[in-house]
Amino acid sequence: DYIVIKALENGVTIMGLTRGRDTKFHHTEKLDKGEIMVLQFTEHTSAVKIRGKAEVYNRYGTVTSDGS
Amino acid sequence: DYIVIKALENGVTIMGLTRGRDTKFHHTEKLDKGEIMVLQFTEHTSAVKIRGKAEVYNRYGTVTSDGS
Amino acid sequence: DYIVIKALENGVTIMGLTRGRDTKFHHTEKLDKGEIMVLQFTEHTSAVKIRGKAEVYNRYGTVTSDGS
Amino acid sequence: DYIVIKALENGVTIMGLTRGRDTKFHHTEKLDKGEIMVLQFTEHTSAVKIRGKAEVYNRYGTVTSDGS
Amino acid sequence: DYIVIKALENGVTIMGLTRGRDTKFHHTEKLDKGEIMVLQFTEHTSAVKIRGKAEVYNRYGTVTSDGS
Amino acid sequence: DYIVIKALENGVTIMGLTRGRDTKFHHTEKLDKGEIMVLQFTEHTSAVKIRGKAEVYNRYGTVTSDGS
Amino acid sequence: DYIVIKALENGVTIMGLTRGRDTKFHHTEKLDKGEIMVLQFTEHTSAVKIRGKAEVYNRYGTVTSDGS
Amino acid sequence: DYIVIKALENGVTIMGLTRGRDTKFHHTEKLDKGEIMVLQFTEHTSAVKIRGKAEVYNRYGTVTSDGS
Amino acid sequence: DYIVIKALENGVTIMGLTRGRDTKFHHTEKLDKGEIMVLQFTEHTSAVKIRGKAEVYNRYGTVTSDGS
Amino acid sequence: DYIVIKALENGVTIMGLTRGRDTKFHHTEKLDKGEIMVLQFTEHTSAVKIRGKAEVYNRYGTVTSDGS
Amino acid sequence: DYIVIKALENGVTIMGLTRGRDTKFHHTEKLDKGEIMVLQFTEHTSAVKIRGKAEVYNRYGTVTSDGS
Ligand SMILES: N[C@@H](Cc1c[nH]c2ccccc12)C(=O)O
Ligand SMILES: N[C@@H](Cc1c[nH]c2ccccc12)C(=O)O
Ligand SMILES: N[C@@H](Cc1c[nH]c2ccccc12)C(=O)O
Ligand SMILES: N[C@@H](Cc1c[nH]c2ccccc12)C(=O)O
Ligand SMILES: N[C@@H](Cc1c[nH]c2ccccc12)C(=O)O
Ligand SMILES: N[C@@H](Cc1c[nH]c2ccccc12)C(=O)O
Ligand SMILES: N[C@@H](Cc1c[nH]c2ccccc12)C(=O)O
Ligand SMILES: N[C@@H](Cc1c[nH]c2ccccc12)C(=O)O
Ligand SMILES: N[C@@H](Cc1c[nH]c2ccccc12)C(=O)O
Ligand SMILES: N[C@@H](Cc1c[nH]c2ccccc12)C(=O)O
Ligand SMILES: N[C@@H](Cc1c[nH]c2ccccc12)C(=O)O
Repeated sequence: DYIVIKALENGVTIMGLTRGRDTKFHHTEKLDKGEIMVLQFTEHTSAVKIRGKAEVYNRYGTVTSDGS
Repeated sequence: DYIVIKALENGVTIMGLTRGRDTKFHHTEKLDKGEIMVLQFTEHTSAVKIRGKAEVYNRYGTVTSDGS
Repeated sequence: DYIVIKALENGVTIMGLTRGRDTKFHHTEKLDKGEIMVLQFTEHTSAVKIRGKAEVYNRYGTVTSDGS
Repeated sequence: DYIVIKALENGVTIMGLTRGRDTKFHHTEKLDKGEIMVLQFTEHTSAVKIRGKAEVYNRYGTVTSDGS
Repeated sequence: DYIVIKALENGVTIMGLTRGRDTKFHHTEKLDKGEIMVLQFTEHTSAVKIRGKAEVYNRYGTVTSDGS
Repeated sequence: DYIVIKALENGVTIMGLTRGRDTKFHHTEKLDKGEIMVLQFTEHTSAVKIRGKAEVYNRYGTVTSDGS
Repeated sequence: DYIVIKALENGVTIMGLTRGRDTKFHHTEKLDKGEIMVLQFTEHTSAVKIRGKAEVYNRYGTVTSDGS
Repeated sequence: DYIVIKALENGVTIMGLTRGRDTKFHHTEKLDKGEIMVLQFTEHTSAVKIRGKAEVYNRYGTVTSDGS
Repeated sequence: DYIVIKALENGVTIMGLTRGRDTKFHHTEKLDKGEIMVLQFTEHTSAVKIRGKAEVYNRYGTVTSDGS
Repeated sequence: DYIVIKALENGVTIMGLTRGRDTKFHHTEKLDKGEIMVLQFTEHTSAVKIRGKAEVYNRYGTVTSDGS
Repeated sequence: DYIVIKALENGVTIMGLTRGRDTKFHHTEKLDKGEIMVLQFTEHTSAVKIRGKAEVYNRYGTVTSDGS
């Protein structure tokens, strides 16, 4: 299972949260305006947090995160 | 299986409840207005509780939780 | 498989019934008005009972439980 | 696989019948008017009998049992 | 896989036939008017025979058995 | 996988043919008018023959067998 | 996987061809007018040949074989 | 997975090609006008060639082979 | 998974390419006008090349190859 | 899983990229105008690059690559 | 699971991110205008980042990345 994220502004942050007993941020990816990331859930990532203005394409449709 | 949560206000809380014989909160994530979290059910999380004003996108459509 | 419950009043109770030879309540979660719970069936929970006024989103649509 | 039952009157009875060579009632749950039960088929339960006035939401639609 | 049966008269009989080399009736359940039974196919039951006036909800739609 | 048969006359015969190297009739069930049988394919039954006037509900729709 | 055959005349023949290195007829079933056969593909049968006037209901629709 | 072939003329030939390193014809079935064959892909057959005028019903619709 | 090829001219060539580290042609089948071939992907064939005028029925619709 | 490629000009190149830690071209297939290739993803090929004018039929529809 | 990328300008970059505890770029593929890449998620690649003007065809539709 994957989701698709397109940045609508510079400096969108995508944070991967660890799978397992603990919940920590293991990776942060920065996207600049217009860039796309396609990312899966994995053995190491069971949750993802998105900050900044971006379109998040997923199984339930499209959700837009809003920047500050 | 995952759900998508978008915060409609600051300080939305997403609580993960433990899978297993006991039911305790093992993690609480705070979302500020406009932030998105995409989260799976896992070996450690079999229920999720959401407080605050947020949109919860899931298999059955979209449900909006209401803040106090 | 999960269901989504949104409380329409304070003090909605969600009771998990044990999987197995016996059928006992192993956990009760209280929801206040506007809160949402997304919960799976698990190794420990094979039935769920809901009291109070709530919307129960599930595979067959939406069913509303009525408070007293 | 689960079904959803909403009681339309007090004292609705939901009986679980044993899986296996014998067929006996292993558990009876009472529902009062407006209460909802979401219940799975399990290692121990392969048939369910419902008495009283209730809505039974299932894979084939909604069936209403009639009280006496 | 399960089917749903609603009795439209008193004394509807639901007979479970054994899975295996032999075919015998291992259980008969009586339903009174308005009662519902939800029943699976199992390790022990590979055929079901219904007598009396009842609605049988199944994968192919609804079939009504007619009483004598 | 199962099929549903409703007898439209008395004395409808449902014959189970053996799975395996040989093909013999291992069981014959008689249905009287209005009775319903829901039957699976099994380890022992890989073909079914129906004589008499009956409705046979199956994956491809409804087929009516005609009596003599 | 199964197919459904309804004979539209007397003496319809349904031949099972062996699965495996060889291809021989292992069984021939005769159907008289109006009779129905529901038959699976099995460990022993990987092809079926139909002669005579019959309706063959299958995954792709209905095909009618024509008698001589 | 199976396909359904109906011969539209006499002498339609259905050839099974061997699965494996080699590709040889292991069986040829002749169909006369109006006859139907329902055939699977198997451990021994991974390709089928059809000559003569016939309807070939398959997952993608119906294709008609043309005789000489 | 299979595809269906119908030759629209004589001498259509269907080439099977080897699965594995190397990619070589292991078999070439010639089809004359009107002939049909139904062929699977296998342990030995992971790609197929088609020359000549033919209809190629596949999961995504119908594609027509053009002869020289 | 396979894709279908039809060359719209001569000299279309289809390059298979290796599955694994490295990403190298392990095979290049040339297609001339009108030729079709149906190709799977395999143990050895996890990405494919297409140059030249061609139609690429895939799960998401049809995409046309443009020649220089 | 694969995605399809078509470059709408020269020098589109497709970066594969490593599956596992670390998240590093293990491969960068350059696409020139009109070229197509069809790429899977693999044992080694669990996320992909796309820079430059390109169409990204995926399970949720088509998303266009914008060049600088
Ligand atoms: N470490 C947690 C991360 C997580 C996934 N889903 C969640 C929902 C709520 C809170 C935390 C989580 C887990 O793997 O289970
Ligand atoms: N610890 C419980 C958490 C839970 C899941 N679903 C529930 C429904 C009701 C009550 C508790 C639960 C379990 O894993 O089973
Ligand atoms: N302990 C029971 C709980 C249960 C599930 N489904 C039911 C239906 C009816 C009565 C009880 C149940 C079981 O696991 O089987
Ligand atoms: N003990 C029976 C219960 C049952 C399931 N389905 C039935 C149908 C008819 C009669 C009994 C049953 C069994 O597990 O098989
Ligand atoms: N004992 C039989 C019961 C049965 C199932 N399907 C049938 C069809 C016809 C006759 C008998 C049966 C069996 O398990 O196979
Ligand atoms: N004994 C045969 C019964 C059968 C199933 N499908 C058939 C089709 C044709 C003839 C016989 C059969 C078998 O298991 O294979
Ligand atoms: N013995 C052959 C029967 C068969 C199945 N499908 C076919 C197609 C063509 C010719 C023969 C066959 C086999 O199992 O493979
Ligand atoms: N022996 C070949 C037969 C075959 C199947 N599909 C093909 C496509 C092209 C050429 C040959 C084939 C194989 O099993 O793979
Ligand atoms: N031998 C190659 C054949 C192949 C399949 N798909 C391809 C795509 C491109 C190039 C070659 C191929 C393999 O099995 O992987
Ligand atoms: N060797 C890489 C090839 C690859 C597949 N998908 C990709 C996406 C981006 C970059 C490289 C790739 C792998 O198997 O994973
Ligand atoms: N190494 C990470 C890459 C990754 C996949 N999905 C992600 C989401 C967010 C951040 C990183 C990732 C992993 O395999 O899990």
